[in-house]
Amino acid sequence: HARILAIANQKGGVGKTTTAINLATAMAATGQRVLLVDADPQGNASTGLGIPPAKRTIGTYELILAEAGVLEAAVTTEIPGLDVVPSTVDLSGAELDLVTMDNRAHRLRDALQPAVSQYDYILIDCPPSLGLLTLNAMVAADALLVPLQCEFYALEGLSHLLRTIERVRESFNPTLEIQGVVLTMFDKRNNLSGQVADDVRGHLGDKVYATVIPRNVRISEAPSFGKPALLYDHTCSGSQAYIDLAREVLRRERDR
Amino acid sequence: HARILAIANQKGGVGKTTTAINLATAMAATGQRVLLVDADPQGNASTGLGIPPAKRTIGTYELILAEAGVLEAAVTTEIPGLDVVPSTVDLSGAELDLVTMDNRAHRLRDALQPAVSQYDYILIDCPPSLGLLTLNAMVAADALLVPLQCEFYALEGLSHLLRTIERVRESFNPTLEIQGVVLTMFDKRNNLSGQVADDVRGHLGDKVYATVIPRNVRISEAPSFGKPALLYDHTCSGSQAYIDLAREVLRRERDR
Ligand SMILES: Nc1ncnc2c1ncn2[C@@H]1O[C@H](COP(=O)(O)OP(=O)(O)OP(=O)(O)O)[C@@H](O)[C@H]1O
Ligand SMILES: Nc1ncnc2c1ncn2[C@@H]1O[C@H](COP(=O)(O)OP(=O)(O)OP(=O)(O)O)[C@@H](O)[C@H]1O
Ligand SMILES: [Mg+2]
Ligand SMILES: [Mg+2]
Repeated sequence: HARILAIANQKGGVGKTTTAINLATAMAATGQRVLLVDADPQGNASTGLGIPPAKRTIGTYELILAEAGVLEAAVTTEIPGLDVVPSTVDLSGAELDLVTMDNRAHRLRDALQPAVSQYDYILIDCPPSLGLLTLNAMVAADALLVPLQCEFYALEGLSHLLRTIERVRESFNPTLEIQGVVLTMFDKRNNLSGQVADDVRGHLGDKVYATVIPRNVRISEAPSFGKPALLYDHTCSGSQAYIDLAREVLRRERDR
Repeated sequence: HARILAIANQKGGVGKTTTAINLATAMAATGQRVLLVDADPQGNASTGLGIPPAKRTIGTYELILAEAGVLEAAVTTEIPGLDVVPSTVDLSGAELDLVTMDNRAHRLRDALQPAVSQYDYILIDCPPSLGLLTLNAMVAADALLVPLQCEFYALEGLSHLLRTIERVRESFNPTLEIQGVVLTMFDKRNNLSGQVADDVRGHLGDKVYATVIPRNVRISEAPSFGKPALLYDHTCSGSQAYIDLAREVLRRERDR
Protein backbone atom coordinates (compact mmCIF):
# COMPACT_ATOMS: atom_id res chain seq x y z
CA HIS A 1 0.00 0.00 0.00
CA ALA A 2 1.75 3.17 -1.21
CA ARG A 3 2.71 5.99 1.10
CA ILE A 4 2.01 9.42 -0.42
CA LEU A 5 4.52 12.23 0.20
CA ALA A 6 3.80 15.80 -0.96
CA ILE A 7 6.82 18.05 -1.55
CA ALA A 8 5.58 21.51 -0.71
CA ASN A 9 6.63 25.05 0.15
CA GLN A 10 4.89 28.18 -1.13
CA LYS A 11 8.20 30.05 -1.33
CA GLY A 12 9.43 29.96 -4.88
CA GLY A 13 12.69 28.43 -6.09
CA VAL A 14 13.61 26.55 -2.91
CA GLY A 15 14.30 23.20 -4.60
CA LYS A 16 10.89 21.44 -4.54
CA THR A 17 11.18 20.04 -8.06
CA THR A 18 14.88 19.22 -7.73
CA THR A 19 14.13 17.34 -4.49
CA ALA A 20 11.09 15.55 -5.98
CA ILE A 21 13.05 14.31 -9.00
CA ASN A 22 16.25 13.28 -7.26
CA LEU A 23 14.61 11.78 -4.20
CA ALA A 24 12.25 9.76 -6.43
CA THR A 25 15.21 8.56 -8.51
CA ALA A 26 17.26 7.59 -5.46
CA MET A 27 14.30 5.74 -3.92
CA ALA A 28 13.66 3.86 -7.19
CA ALA A 29 17.36 2.96 -7.29
CA THR A 30 16.92 1.11 -3.97
CA GLY A 31 14.20 -1.02 -5.55
CA GLN A 32 11.10 0.91 -4.49
CA ARG A 33 8.30 1.32 -7.08
CA VAL A 34 7.82 5.08 -7.24
CA LEU A 35 5.27 7.34 -8.95
CA LEU A 36 6.02 11.07 -9.21
CA VAL A 37 2.95 13.28 -9.76
CA ASP A 38 3.76 16.67 -11.30
CA ALA A 39 1.17 18.98 -9.76
CA ASP A 40 2.83 22.19 -10.96
CA PRO A 41 1.59 23.82 -14.21
CA GLN A 42 5.21 24.80 -14.94
CA GLY A 43 5.83 21.10 -15.68
CA ASN A 44 9.44 21.27 -14.46
CA ALA A 45 9.36 17.78 -12.90
CA SER A 46 8.15 16.37 -16.22
CA THR A 47 10.92 18.19 -18.10
CA GLY A 48 13.58 17.25 -15.57
CA LEU A 49 12.68 13.60 -16.16
CA GLY A 50 12.86 13.93 -19.92
CA ILE A 51 9.13 13.63 -20.72
CA PRO A 52 8.63 15.20 -24.17
CA PRO A 53 5.48 17.27 -24.86
CA ALA A 54 4.09 14.45 -27.02
CA LYS A 55 3.89 12.18 -23.97
CA ARG A 56 2.02 14.72 -21.86
CA THR A 57 -1.38 14.49 -23.55
CA ILE A 58 -2.85 12.91 -20.40
CA GLY A 59 -1.59 14.29 -17.12
CA THR A 60 -2.43 15.71 -13.72
CA TYR A 61 -5.03 18.09 -15.18
CA GLU A 62 -7.04 15.17 -16.61
CA LEU A 63 -6.69 13.37 -13.27
CA ILE A 64 -8.19 16.28 -11.36
CA LEU A 65 -11.05 16.60 -13.84
CA ALA A 66 -11.56 12.82 -13.59
CA GLU A 67 -11.23 12.57 -17.37
CA ALA A 68 -8.51 9.92 -17.12
CA GLY A 69 -7.28 7.36 -14.63
CA VAL A 70 -3.90 7.54 -12.89
CA LEU A 71 -2.63 4.24 -14.32
CA GLU A 72 -3.47 5.47 -17.80
CA ALA A 73 -1.77 8.84 -17.17
CA ALA A 74 1.43 7.43 -15.67
CA VAL A 75 4.33 7.24 -18.13
CA THR A 76 7.61 5.41 -17.68
CA THR A 77 10.92 7.26 -17.41
CA GLU A 78 14.54 6.30 -18.17
CA ILE A 79 14.81 5.24 -14.51
CA PRO A 80 13.64 1.68 -13.85
CA GLY A 81 10.93 1.66 -11.18
CA LEU A 82 10.07 5.38 -11.58
CA ASP A 83 6.92 6.49 -13.42
CA VAL A 84 5.57 10.02 -13.67
CA VAL A 85 2.17 11.64 -14.16
CA PRO A 86 3.23 14.64 -16.27
CA SER A 87 1.79 18.13 -16.36
CA THR A 88 1.32 20.90 -18.90
CA VAL A 89 0.31 24.54 -18.69
CA ASP A 90 -3.32 23.36 -18.98
CA LEU A 91 -3.04 22.56 -15.29
CA SER A 92 -2.98 26.27 -14.51
CA GLY A 93 -6.64 26.25 -15.53
CA ALA A 94 -7.35 23.75 -12.76
CA GLU A 95 -6.95 26.33 -10.01
CA LEU A 96 -9.96 28.23 -11.41
CA ASP A 97 -11.92 25.13 -12.43
CA LEU A 98 -11.56 23.62 -8.96
CA VAL A 99 -13.13 26.55 -7.13
CA THR A 100 -16.65 25.67 -8.27
CA MET A 101 -16.26 21.87 -8.23
CA ASP A 102 -17.73 19.47 -5.70
CA ASN A 103 -15.18 17.81 -3.53
CA ARG A 104 -12.67 20.37 -4.76
CA ALA A 105 -10.05 19.52 -2.09
CA HIS A 106 -10.26 15.74 -2.49
CA ARG A 107 -10.07 15.29 -6.26
CA LEU A 108 -6.39 14.36 -6.42
CA ARG A 109 -6.69 12.02 -3.44
CA ASP A 110 -9.57 10.19 -5.09
CA ALA A 111 -7.76 10.09 -8.43
CA LEU A 112 -4.66 8.49 -6.91
CA GLN A 113 -6.53 5.61 -5.22
CA PRO A 114 -6.02 3.08 -8.06
CA ALA A 115 -2.25 3.67 -7.85
CA VAL A 116 -1.74 2.93 -4.14
CA SER A 117 -1.63 -0.83 -4.77
CA GLN A 118 0.78 -0.52 -7.71
CA TYR A 119 3.50 1.59 -6.07
CA ASP A 120 5.45 1.73 -2.81
CA TYR A 121 5.75 5.52 -2.83
CA ILE A 122 3.88 8.33 -4.57
CA LEU A 123 5.64 11.74 -4.50
CA ILE A 124 3.76 14.92 -5.46
CA ASP A 125 5.70 18.00 -6.67
CA CYS A 126 3.76 21.15 -5.70
CA PRO A 127 3.67 24.65 -7.26
CA PRO A 128 4.93 27.71 -5.32
CA SER A 129 1.59 28.66 -3.79
CA LEU A 130 -0.95 27.55 -1.20
CA GLY A 131 -3.82 27.41 -3.66
CA LEU A 132 -6.16 24.57 -4.56
CA LEU A 133 -3.48 22.46 -6.32
CA THR A 134 -1.25 22.41 -3.23
CA LEU A 135 -4.32 21.88 -1.04
CA ASN A 136 -5.23 18.83 -3.15
CA ALA A 137 -1.70 17.49 -2.69
CA MET A 138 -1.84 18.03 1.09
CA VAL A 139 -5.20 16.26 1.32
CA ALA A 140 -3.95 13.33 -0.76
CA ALA A 141 -0.73 13.01 1.21
CA ASP A 142 0.12 10.88 4.23
CA ALA A 143 3.07 13.16 4.98
CA LEU A 144 4.86 16.26 3.78
CA LEU A 145 8.48 16.83 2.90
CA VAL A 146 9.41 20.52 3.04
CA PRO A 147 12.49 21.76 1.12
CA LEU A 148 13.84 24.90 2.76
CA GLN A 149 16.38 27.08 1.00
CA CYS A 150 19.06 28.45 3.36
CA GLU A 151 17.98 32.04 2.78
CA PHE A 152 16.16 34.64 4.88
CA TYR A 153 12.94 34.94 2.84
CA ALA A 154 12.56 31.17 2.81
CA LEU A 155 12.74 31.16 6.60
CA GLU A 156 10.09 33.86 6.80
CA GLY A 157 7.61 31.74 4.89
CA LEU A 158 8.01 28.70 7.13
CA SER A 159 5.62 29.85 9.86
CA HIS A 160 2.91 30.58 7.26
CA LEU A 161 3.40 27.09 5.82
CA LEU A 162 3.21 25.44 9.25
CA ARG A 163 -0.03 27.29 10.06
CA THR A 164 -1.52 26.20 6.74
CA ILE A 165 -0.58 22.57 7.42
CA GLU A 166 -2.31 22.84 10.79
CA ARG A 167 -5.50 24.11 9.12
CA VAL A 168 -5.42 21.31 6.54
CA ARG A 169 -5.02 18.80 9.36
CA GLU A 170 -8.04 20.22 11.20
CA SER A 171 -10.38 20.55 8.22
CA PHE A 172 -9.39 17.90 5.70
CA ASN A 173 -6.67 15.41 6.63
CA PRO A 174 -6.26 14.67 10.34
CA THR A 175 -3.38 12.23 9.92
CA LEU A 176 -1.25 14.59 7.81
CA GLU A 177 2.25 14.93 9.33
CA ILE A 178 5.54 16.53 8.37
CA GLN A 179 7.97 13.72 7.56
CA GLY A 180 10.78 16.22 7.55
CA VAL A 181 12.35 19.49 6.48
CA VAL A 182 15.37 19.35 4.16
CA LEU A 183 17.83 22.25 3.98
CA THR A 184 18.72 23.00 0.36
CA MET A 185 21.27 25.07 -1.56
CA PHE A 186 23.49 25.21 1.51
CA ASP A 187 26.61 27.22 0.69
CA LYS A 188 29.34 26.65 3.25
CA ARG A 189 31.20 29.72 1.98
CA ASN A 190 28.61 32.14 3.35
CA ASN A 191 27.42 32.75 6.91
CA LEU A 192 23.77 33.17 5.98
CA SER A 193 23.39 29.45 5.18
CA GLY A 194 24.76 28.46 8.57
CA GLN A 195 22.61 31.01 10.40
CA VAL A 196 19.42 29.83 8.69
CA ALA A 197 20.32 26.18 9.33
CA ASP A 198 20.93 26.84 13.04
CA ASP A 199 17.70 28.83 13.28
CA VAL A 200 15.60 26.07 11.68
CA ARG A 201 17.17 23.29 13.75
CA GLY A 202 16.59 25.42 16.84
CA HIS A 203 12.87 25.67 16.06
CA LEU A 204 12.15 22.28 14.55
CA GLY A 205 14.79 19.99 16.05
CA ASP A 206 14.62 16.42 14.76
CA LYS A 207 12.07 17.31 12.09
CA VAL A 208 15.07 18.61 10.12
CA TYR A 209 16.90 15.85 8.26
CA ALA A 210 20.56 15.37 9.12
CA THR A 211 21.25 15.39 5.36
CA VAL A 212 21.83 18.89 3.96
CA ILE A 213 21.75 19.47 0.18
CA PRO A 214 24.72 21.64 -0.87
CA ARG A 215 24.56 24.27 -3.61
CA ASN A 216 26.08 22.38 -6.54
CA VAL A 217 26.02 23.61 -10.14
CA ARG A 218 25.83 20.03 -11.50
CA ILE A 219 22.31 19.85 -10.03
CA SER A 220 21.17 22.86 -12.03
CA GLU A 221 22.82 21.61 -15.22
CA ALA A 222 21.02 18.24 -15.22
CA PRO A 223 17.50 19.43 -16.21
CA SER A 224 18.72 20.77 -19.56
CA PHE A 225 19.60 17.15 -20.42
CA GLY A 226 16.21 15.86 -19.17
CA LYS A 227 17.97 13.78 -16.53
CA PRO A 228 18.01 13.74 -12.75
CA ALA A 229 21.35 14.78 -11.25
CA LEU A 230 21.79 11.15 -10.15
CA LEU A 231 21.92 10.09 -13.80
CA TYR A 232 23.74 13.16 -15.10
CA ASP A 233 26.55 12.95 -12.53
CA HIS A 234 26.08 10.49 -9.69
CA THR A 235 29.49 11.33 -8.18
CA CYS A 236 28.80 15.04 -7.51
CA SER A 237 28.11 16.33 -4.01
CA GLY A 238 24.48 17.08 -4.88
CA SER A 239 23.75 13.54 -6.03
CA GLN A 240 25.46 12.01 -3.02
CA ALA A 241 23.34 14.23 -0.76
CA TYR A 242 20.10 13.08 -2.40
CA ILE A 243 21.19 9.44 -2.02
CA ASP A 244 21.75 10.13 1.69
CA LEU A 245 18.39 11.91 1.91
CA ALA A 246 16.58 8.94 0.35
CA ARG A 247 18.19 6.64 2.92
CA GLU A 248 17.03 8.95 5.73
CA VAL A 249 13.48 9.28 4.36
CA LEU A 250 13.14 5.50 4.00
CA ARG A 251 14.51 4.94 7.49
CA ARG A 252 11.93 7.37 8.94
CA GLU A 253 9.23 5.49 7.04
CA ARG A 254 10.37 2.15 8.45
CA ASP A 255 10.58 3.51 11.99
CA ARG A 256 7.08 5.02 11.91
CA HIS B 1 1.19 60.93 -14.12
CA ALA B 2 2.76 57.73 -12.73
CA ARG B 3 3.92 54.90 -14.93
CA ILE B 4 2.99 51.50 -13.48
CA LEU B 5 5.52 48.65 -13.84
CA ALA B 6 4.63 45.09 -12.76
CA ILE B 7 7.54 42.81 -11.87
CA ALA B 8 6.35 39.36 -12.83
CA ASN B 9 7.44 35.81 -13.56
CA GLN B 10 5.52 32.70 -12.50
CA LYS B 11 8.78 30.79 -11.93
CA GLY B 12 9.62 30.86 -8.28
CA GLY B 13 12.73 32.35 -6.72
CA VAL B 14 14.03 34.21 -9.79
CA GLY B 15 14.59 37.56 -8.04
CA LYS B 16 11.22 39.36 -8.45
CA THR B 17 11.16 40.75 -4.91
CA THR B 18 14.87 41.53 -4.85
CA THR B 19 14.51 43.41 -8.14
CA ALA B 20 11.36 45.24 -6.99
CA ILE B 21 12.98 46.46 -3.76
CA ASN B 22 16.38 47.44 -5.15
CA LEU B 23 15.09 48.97 -8.36
CA ALA B 24 12.52 51.01 -6.42
CA THR B 25 15.26 52.17 -4.03
CA ALA B 26 17.64 53.12 -6.84
CA MET B 27 14.88 55.01 -8.68
CA ALA B 28 13.92 56.90 -5.49
CA ALA B 29 17.61 57.75 -4.98
CA THR B 30 17.54 59.62 -8.32
CA GLY B 31 14.69 61.78 -7.06
CA GLN B 32 11.70 59.89 -8.45
CA ARG B 33 8.65 59.51 -6.17
CA VAL B 34 8.10 55.74 -6.08
CA LEU B 35 5.35 53.52 -4.65
CA LEU B 36 6.02 49.78 -4.33
CA VAL B 37 2.87 47.61 -4.11
CA ASP B 38 3.47 44.21 -2.49
CA ALA B 39 1.02 41.93 -4.31
CA ASP B 40 2.52 38.71 -2.95
CA PRO B 41 0.91 37.12 0.14
CA GLN B 42 4.40 36.08 1.26
CA GLY B 43 4.98 39.76 2.06
CA ASN B 44 8.71 39.54 1.24
CA ALA B 45 8.85 43.03 -0.30
CA SER B 46 7.30 44.48 2.88
CA THR B 47 9.83 42.60 5.03
CA GLY B 48 12.76 43.53 2.82
CA LEU B 49 11.85 47.19 3.30
CA GLY B 50 11.62 46.85 7.05
CA ILE B 51 7.82 47.20 7.45
CA PRO B 52 6.94 45.63 10.83
CA PRO B 53 3.71 43.60 11.17
CA ALA B 54 2.12 46.44 13.17
CA LYS B 55 2.30 48.72 10.10
CA ARG B 56 0.63 46.21 7.81
CA THR B 57 -2.93 46.47 9.12
CA ILE B 58 -4.03 48.05 5.85
CA GLY B 59 -2.44 46.68 2.70
CA THR B 60 -2.92 45.26 -0.75
CA TYR B 61 -5.71 42.94 0.41
CA GLU B 62 -7.81 45.87 1.62
CA LEU B 63 -7.09 47.66 -1.65
CA ILE B 64 -8.41 44.77 -3.73
CA LEU B 65 -11.51 44.49 -1.56
CA ALA B 66 -11.96 48.27 -1.87
CA GLU B 67 -12.03 48.52 1.92
CA ALA B 68 -9.26 51.13 1.97
CA GLY B 69 -7.74 53.67 -0.36
CA VAL B 70 -4.22 53.46 -1.73
CA LEU B 71 -3.04 56.74 -0.15
CA GLU B 72 -4.26 55.50 3.22
CA ALA B 73 -2.55 52.12 2.76
CA ALA B 74 0.81 53.49 1.61
CA VAL B 75 3.43 53.65 4.36
CA THR B 76 6.77 55.44 4.27
CA THR B 77 10.06 53.54 4.36
CA GLU B 78 13.57 54.44 5.49
CA ILE B 79 14.25 55.51 1.91
CA PRO B 80 13.21 59.09 1.13
CA GLY B 81 10.80 59.13 -1.81
CA LEU B 82 9.86 55.44 -1.52
CA ASP B 83 6.52 54.35 -0.02
CA VAL B 84 5.10 50.84 0.06
CA VAL B 85 1.64 49.28 0.18
CA PRO B 86 2.43 46.26 2.39
CA SER B 87 0.96 42.78 2.32
CA THR B 88 0.19 40.03 4.78
CA VAL B 89 -0.86 36.40 4.47
CA ASP B 90 -4.48 37.63 4.36
CA LEU B 91 -3.79 38.43 0.74
CA SER B 92 -3.70 34.71 -0.06
CA GLY B 93 -7.45 34.78 0.56
CA ALA B 94 -7.82 37.29 -2.27
CA GLU B 95 -7.16 34.70 -4.95
CA LEU B 96 -10.31 32.86 -3.88
CA ASP B 97 -12.34 35.98 -3.07
CA LEU B 98 -11.60 37.48 -6.48
CA VAL B 99 -13.00 34.56 -8.46
CA THR B 100 -16.59 35.51 -7.72
CA MET B 101 -16.17 39.29 -7.71
CA ASP B 102 -17.31 41.71 -10.37
CA ASN B 103 -14.49 43.35 -12.26
CA ARG B 104 -12.19 40.75 -10.79
CA ALA B 105 -9.30 41.56 -13.13
CA HIS B 106 -9.50 45.34 -12.75
CA ARG B 107 -9.71 45.78 -8.99
CA LEU B 108 -6.05 46.67 -8.44
CA ARG B 109 -6.02 49.00 -11.42
CA ASP B 110 -9.02 50.87 -10.10
CA ALA B 111 -7.58 50.95 -6.58
CA LEU B 112 -4.30 52.52 -7.76
CA GLN B 113 -5.94 55.41 -9.62
CA PRO B 114 -5.71 57.93 -6.74
CA ALA B 115 -1.96 57.31 -6.56
CA VAL B 116 -1.03 58.04 -10.17
CA SER B 117 -0.94 61.79 -9.54
CA GLN B 118 1.13 61.44 -6.35
CA TYR B 119 3.98 59.29 -7.69
CA ASP B 120 6.26 59.14 -10.73
CA TYR B 121 6.52 55.32 -10.68
CA ILE B 122 4.42 52.55 -9.16
CA LEU B 123 6.12 49.13 -9.04
CA ILE B 124 4.12 45.97 -8.29
CA ASP B 125 5.88 42.85 -6.89
CA CYS B 126 4.01 39.74 -8.07
CA PRO B 127 3.70 36.25 -6.54
CA PRO B 128 5.13 33.17 -8.33
CA SER B 129 1.95 32.25 -10.21
CA LEU B 130 -0.26 33.40 -13.06
CA GLY B 131 -3.38 33.59 -10.93
CA LEU B 132 -5.75 36.45 -10.26
CA LEU B 133 -3.28 38.53 -8.24
CA THR B 134 -0.71 38.54 -11.07
CA LEU B 135 -3.52 39.12 -13.57
CA ASN B 136 -4.63 42.17 -11.57
CA ALA B 137 -1.05 43.47 -11.65
CA MET B 138 -0.78 42.95 -15.42
CA VAL B 139 -4.07 44.74 -16.00
CA ALA B 140 -3.02 47.65 -13.80
CA ALA B 141 0.41 47.94 -15.41
CA ASP B 142 1.60 50.06 -18.32
CA ALA B 143 4.59 47.74 -18.75
CA LEU B 144 6.20 44.61 -17.36
CA LEU B 145 9.69 44.00 -16.09
CA VAL B 146 10.59 40.29 -16.14
CA PRO B 147 13.41 39.02 -13.91
CA LEU B 148 14.89 35.86 -15.40
CA GLN B 149 17.21 33.65 -13.37
CA CYS B 150 20.08 32.25 -15.44
CA GLU B 151 18.91 28.66 -14.97
CA PHE B 152 17.30 26.08 -17.24
CA TYR B 153 13.88 25.83 -15.58
CA ALA B 154 13.55 29.61 -15.59
CA LEU B 155 14.15 29.62 -19.35
CA GLU B 156 11.50 26.94 -19.83
CA GLY B 157 8.85 29.10 -18.20
CA LEU B 158 9.51 32.14 -20.38
CA SER B 159 7.41 31.00 -23.35
CA HIS B 160 4.43 30.32 -21.04
CA LEU B 161 4.81 33.81 -19.56
CA LEU B 162 5.01 35.45 -22.99
CA ARG B 163 1.84 33.64 -24.15
CA THR B 164 0.04 34.77 -21.00
CA ILE B 165 1.08 38.38 -21.59
CA GLU B 166 -0.28 38.12 -25.11
CA ARG B 167 -3.64 36.89 -23.78
CA VAL B 168 -3.80 39.71 -21.23
CA ARG B 169 -3.05 42.21 -23.99
CA GLU B 170 -5.89 40.82 -26.13
CA SER B 171 -8.54 40.53 -23.42
CA PHE B 172 -7.78 43.17 -20.81
CA ASN B 173 -4.96 45.63 -21.44
CA PRO B 174 -4.14 46.34 -25.09
CA THR B 175 -1.29 48.74 -24.34
CA LEU B 176 0.58 46.36 -22.02
CA GLU B 177 4.19 45.99 -23.17
CA ILE B 178 7.36 44.34 -21.86
CA GLN B 179 9.72 47.12 -20.78
CA GLY B 180 12.47 44.57 -20.46
CA VAL B 181 13.89 41.29 -19.25
CA VAL B 182 16.63 41.40 -16.60
CA LEU B 183 19.03 38.46 -16.18
CA THR B 184 19.50 37.69 -12.49
CA MET B 185 21.82 35.59 -10.29
CA PHE B 186 24.36 35.43 -13.11
CA ASP B 187 27.34 33.37 -11.95
CA LYS B 188 30.34 33.91 -14.20
CA ARG B 189 32.02 30.80 -12.76
CA ASN B 190 29.55 28.42 -14.38
CA ASN B 191 28.74 27.83 -18.05
CA LEU B 192 25.00 27.46 -17.52
CA SER B 193 24.60 31.18 -16.77
CA GLY B 194 26.34 32.16 -19.99
CA GLN B 195 24.35 29.63 -22.04
CA VAL B 196 21.02 30.86 -20.68
CA ALA B 197 22.02 34.49 -21.22
CA ASP B 198 23.03 33.82 -24.84
CA ASP B 199 19.82 31.88 -25.44
CA VAL B 200 17.60 34.67 -24.08
CA ARG B 201 19.41 37.42 -25.96
CA GLY B 202 19.14 35.30 -29.09
CA HIS B 203 15.36 35.11 -28.71
CA LEU B 204 14.53 38.50 -27.29
CA GLY B 205 17.35 40.76 -28.49
CA ASP B 206 17.07 44.34 -27.24
CA LYS B 207 14.24 43.48 -24.85
CA VAL B 208 16.98 42.14 -22.56
CA TYR B 209 18.65 44.86 -20.52
CA ALA B 210 22.39 45.31 -20.97
CA THR B 211 22.66 45.29 -17.15
CA VAL B 212 23.04 41.77 -15.71
CA ILE B 213 22.55 41.19 -11.96
CA PRO B 214 25.36 38.97 -10.60
CA ARG B 215 24.86 36.34 -7.91
CA ASN B 216 26.09 38.22 -4.82
CA VAL B 217 25.64 37.00 -1.25
CA ARG B 218 25.34 40.57 0.09
CA ILE B 219 22.00 40.81 -1.76
CA SER B 220 20.60 37.81 0.09
CA GLU B 221 21.92 39.04 3.47
CA ALA B 222 20.18 42.42 3.25
CA PRO B 223 16.56 41.29 3.87
CA SER B 224 17.40 39.94 7.32
CA PHE B 225 18.22 43.55 8.29
CA GLY B 226 15.01 44.87 6.68
CA LYS B 227 17.06 46.94 4.25
CA PRO B 228 17.50 46.97 0.50
CA ALA B 229 20.97 45.88 -0.64
CA LEU B 230 21.57 49.51 -1.68
CA LEU B 231 21.35 50.57 1.97
CA TYR B 232 22.96 47.48 3.46
CA ASP B 233 26.04 47.65 1.20
CA HIS B 234 25.90 50.12 -1.66
CA THR B 235 29.44 49.22 -2.81
CA CYS B 236 28.78 45.51 -3.53
CA SER B 237 28.47 44.24 -7.11
CA GLY B 238 24.76 43.54 -6.64
CA SER B 239 23.94 47.08 -5.56
CA GLN B 240 25.99 48.58 -8.37
CA ALA B 241 24.10 46.40 -10.85
CA TYR B 242 20.74 47.59 -9.55
CA ILE B 243 21.89 51.22 -9.81
CA ASP B 244 22.84 50.53 -13.44
CA LEU B 245 19.50 48.79 -14.03
CA ALA B 246 17.57 51.79 -12.68
CA ARG B 247 19.47 54.07 -15.03
CA GLU B 248 18.62 51.77 -17.96
CA VAL B 249 14.92 51.48 -16.99
CA LEU B 250 14.59 55.26 -16.66
CA ARG B 251 16.34 55.81 -19.98
CA ARG B 252 13.90 53.40 -21.68
CA GLU B 253 11.04 55.31 -20.10
CA ARG B 254 12.37 58.64 -21.37
CA ASP B 255 12.93 57.30 -24.86
CA ARG B 256 9.43 55.82 -25.16
N1 LIG C 1 21.31 22.17 -4.53
C1 LIG C 1 21.23 22.94 -5.63
N2 LIG C 1 22.36 23.49 -6.11
C2 LIG C 1 22.32 24.31 -7.20
N3 LIG C 1 21.19 24.63 -7.86
C3 LIG C 1 20.04 24.10 -7.43
C4 LIG C 1 19.98 23.23 -6.29
N4 LIG C 1 18.69 22.86 -6.10
C5 LIG C 1 17.98 23.47 -7.07
N5 LIG C 1 18.78 24.20 -7.87
C6 LIG C 1 18.39 25.06 -9.00
O1 LIG C 1 17.69 26.17 -8.44
C7 LIG C 1 16.54 26.47 -9.20
C8 LIG C 1 15.30 26.33 -8.30
O2 LIG C 1 15.11 24.96 -7.97
P1 LIG C 1 13.71 24.25 -8.25
O3 LIG C 1 13.18 24.66 -9.55
O4 LIG C 1 13.87 22.80 -7.98
O5 LIG C 1 12.85 24.93 -7.07
P2 LIG C 1 11.28 24.89 -6.89
O6 LIG C 1 11.03 25.11 -5.46
O7 LIG C 1 10.73 23.66 -7.50
O8 LIG C 1 10.82 26.17 -7.76
P3 LIG C 1 9.29 26.62 -8.02
O9 LIG C 1 8.91 27.34 -6.77
O10 LIG C 1 9.35 27.52 -9.22
O11 LIG C 1 8.51 25.36 -8.27
C9 LIG C 1 16.53 25.52 -10.38
O12 LIG C 1 17.08 26.20 -11.49
C10 LIG C 1 17.42 24.37 -9.94
O13 LIG C 1 18.09 23.77 -11.00
N1 LIG D 1 21.53 38.49 -7.33
C1 LIG D 1 21.35 37.72 -6.27
N2 LIG D 1 22.42 37.16 -5.66
C2 LIG D 1 22.24 36.34 -4.59
N3 LIG D 1 21.04 36.04 -4.04
C3 LIG D 1 19.96 36.58 -4.60
C4 LIG D 1 20.03 37.45 -5.73
N4 LIG D 1 18.78 37.84 -6.06
C5 LIG D 1 17.95 37.24 -5.17
N5 LIG D 1 18.66 36.50 -4.29
C6 LIG D 1 18.13 35.64 -3.21
O1 LIG D 1 17.49 34.54 -3.85
C7 LIG D 1 16.24 34.24 -3.20
C8 LIG D 1 15.13 34.42 -4.24
O2 LIG D 1 15.00 35.77 -4.59
P1 LIG D 1 13.58 36.51 -4.47
O3 LIG D 1 12.91 36.10 -3.22
O4 LIG D 1 13.80 37.95 -4.71
O5 LIG D 1 12.86 35.85 -5.73
P2 LIG D 1 11.31 35.91 -6.08
O6 LIG D 1 11.21 35.69 -7.53
O7 LIG D 1 10.72 37.15 -5.53
O8 LIG D 1 10.74 34.64 -5.27
P3 LIG D 1 9.19 34.21 -5.18
O9 LIG D 1 8.94 33.50 -6.48
O10 LIG D 1 9.10 33.30 -3.97
O11 LIG D 1 8.42 35.47 -5.01
C9 LIG D 1 16.14 35.20 -2.03
O12 LIG D 1 16.57 34.51 -0.89
C10 LIG D 1 17.08 36.34 -2.39
O13 LIG D 1 17.64 36.95 -1.25
MG1 LIG E 1 9.16 23.45 -8.88
MG1 LIG F 1 9.01 37.36 -4.33
